[in-house]
Amino acid sequence: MKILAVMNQKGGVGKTTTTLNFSHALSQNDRKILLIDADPQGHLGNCYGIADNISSGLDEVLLSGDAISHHLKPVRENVDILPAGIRLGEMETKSQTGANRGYRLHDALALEKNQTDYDYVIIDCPPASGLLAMNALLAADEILIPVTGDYLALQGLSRLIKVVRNIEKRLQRQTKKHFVLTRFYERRRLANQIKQKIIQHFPNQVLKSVIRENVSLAESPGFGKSIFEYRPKSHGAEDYSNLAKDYLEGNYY
Amino acid sequence: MKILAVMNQKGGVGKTTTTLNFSHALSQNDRKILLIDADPQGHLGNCYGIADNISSGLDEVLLSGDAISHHLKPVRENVDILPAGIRLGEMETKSQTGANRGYRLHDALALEKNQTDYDYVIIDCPPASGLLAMNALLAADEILIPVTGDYLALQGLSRLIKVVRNIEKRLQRQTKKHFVLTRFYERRRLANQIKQKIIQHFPNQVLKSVIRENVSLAESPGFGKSIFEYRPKSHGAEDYSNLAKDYLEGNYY
Ligand SMILES: Nc1ncnc2c1ncn2[C@@H]1O[C@H](COP(=O)(O)OP(=O)(O)OP(=O)(O)O)[C@@H](O)[C@H]1O
Ligand SMILES: Nc1ncnc2c1ncn2[C@@H]1O[C@H](COP(=O)(O)OP(=O)(O)OP(=O)(O)O)[C@@H](O)[C@H]1O
Ligand SMILES: [Mg+2]
Ligand SMILES: [Mg+2]
Repeated sequence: MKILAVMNQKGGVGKTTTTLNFSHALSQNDRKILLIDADPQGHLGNCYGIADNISSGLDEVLLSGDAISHHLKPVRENVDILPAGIRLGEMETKSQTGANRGYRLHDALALEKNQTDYDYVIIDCPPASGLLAMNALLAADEILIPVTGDYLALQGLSRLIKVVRNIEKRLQRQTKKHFVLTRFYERRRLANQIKQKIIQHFPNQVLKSVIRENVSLAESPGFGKSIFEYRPKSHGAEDYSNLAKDYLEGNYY
Repeated sequence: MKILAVMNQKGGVGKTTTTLNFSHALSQNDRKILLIDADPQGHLGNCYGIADNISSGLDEVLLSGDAISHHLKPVRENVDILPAGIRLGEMETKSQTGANRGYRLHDALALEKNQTDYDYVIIDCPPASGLLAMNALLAADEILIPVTGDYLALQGLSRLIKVVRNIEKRLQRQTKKHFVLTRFYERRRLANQIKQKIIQHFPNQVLKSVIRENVSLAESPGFGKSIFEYRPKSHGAEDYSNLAKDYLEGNYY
């Protein structure tokens, strides 16, 4: 069971869109996936037609210690989701105490491991670097970092890397990092400059497939579908399919 | 002194880009502007070349009770900025107590009012609905809500409106709301559908000028410039100039 956190505290870089479509691409190879919506705004759940105000999910796992299996919702043949749950915001706004408050997700997944046969657990993170992001980071074996090709994204990236390295140094743990360029405009000089900068800074860590800006990717959640179900011949479907392939085969710049 | 909060808890909808360029357009009419970076990620400061790790600013105002004037940085002839400051994240992560913790910015600005002659105070908010957003909301006379033309943005918008109405009802206060469509693709059916939905839901509140997707808007922060300084003939400059005009003249759909 491999645990991936899709993480970037910068807003709107395609974390949710990547979680939705990358996992769907992975699940097409007979793999069993558990999705975890770690964003109190519940957008990943929204993509599967789960309204944020009526569900319980990760909130009860982290706040009340419930088992993950208690709150799962099957959404596809081999994809289950643990929705955010309406109370998840309390992890960030209400004071959580205890030395292990960063490990609650880690521990809940360790219990789950014994009872289920997921190949991948993929965690959609919020645009923040608080206790929820911490839980995702400490639960994860690997992190997938979507980055857009613009200046403020670069600022956000350097900040993210500092935070992650800090935590990893303090807690003496390492996660494998993968970068994916998202919302990519192939003809923009800025996007290509940013792409080169990231490749220089993170050799052998930037996945070869970039995800191009493609309106179908913005449309599919409105139909409760992944890009493959909504528009399988689109650039969006092609790119996420290639991304999954590159990830599995280890194709980096 | 009119106080505007640029607010939307959805990530990457153009809050910072709007704060930067809309205020610059306003300042061109001889108006004196105070910008407040209420996002611990400090992106607005980044747009003015202020590195996040060396400044103190709003953090000291909210956490230590310092006066705003103590931490201002003049960035243009009639534009000052109160940067986020390196400790601002503590407002969200460390438990803040006291019945008035939501009013700290409101009170700091009330003090400032007596000593300065700003025409506008514009607050860039983070992609979160925590204590910082609360402080911005309770300090503001008006809120400017950037919205992108896609499905997840609509989900985020309905959530934002619920949160804001809740707070306003509880605290018996009303802010005037303005919506602006950002990162707008004029030819996308989805964008136009979302635009129509928002206009239907919020008649007389959606500013007539939409901000089109324009790479110059993504590039200008990298040069420490507003769009007017970087590329005054671009669509981005045209749109933000028109937006300021619509705001001042009250032009809505
Ligand atoms: N490659 C793409 N092409 C077109 N639209 C995209 C693409 N990737 C994402 N989008 C759209 O851009 C918006 C932001 O993407 P998304 O919500 O996935 O980012 P996020 O990082 O999860 O945001 P947040 O920080 O708010 O959680 C969404 O409306 C999404 O549908
Ligand atoms: N109209 C536009 N055209 C092109 N690029 C844009 C436009 N508006 C914003 N951008 C770019 O999109 C990215 C997201 O915008 P911005 O950072 O202003 O959004 P935000 O809502 O402040 O994000 P966050 O939630 O992370 O604070 C930035 O890199 C910005 O330069
Ligand atoms: Mg998201
Ligand atoms: Mg911002």
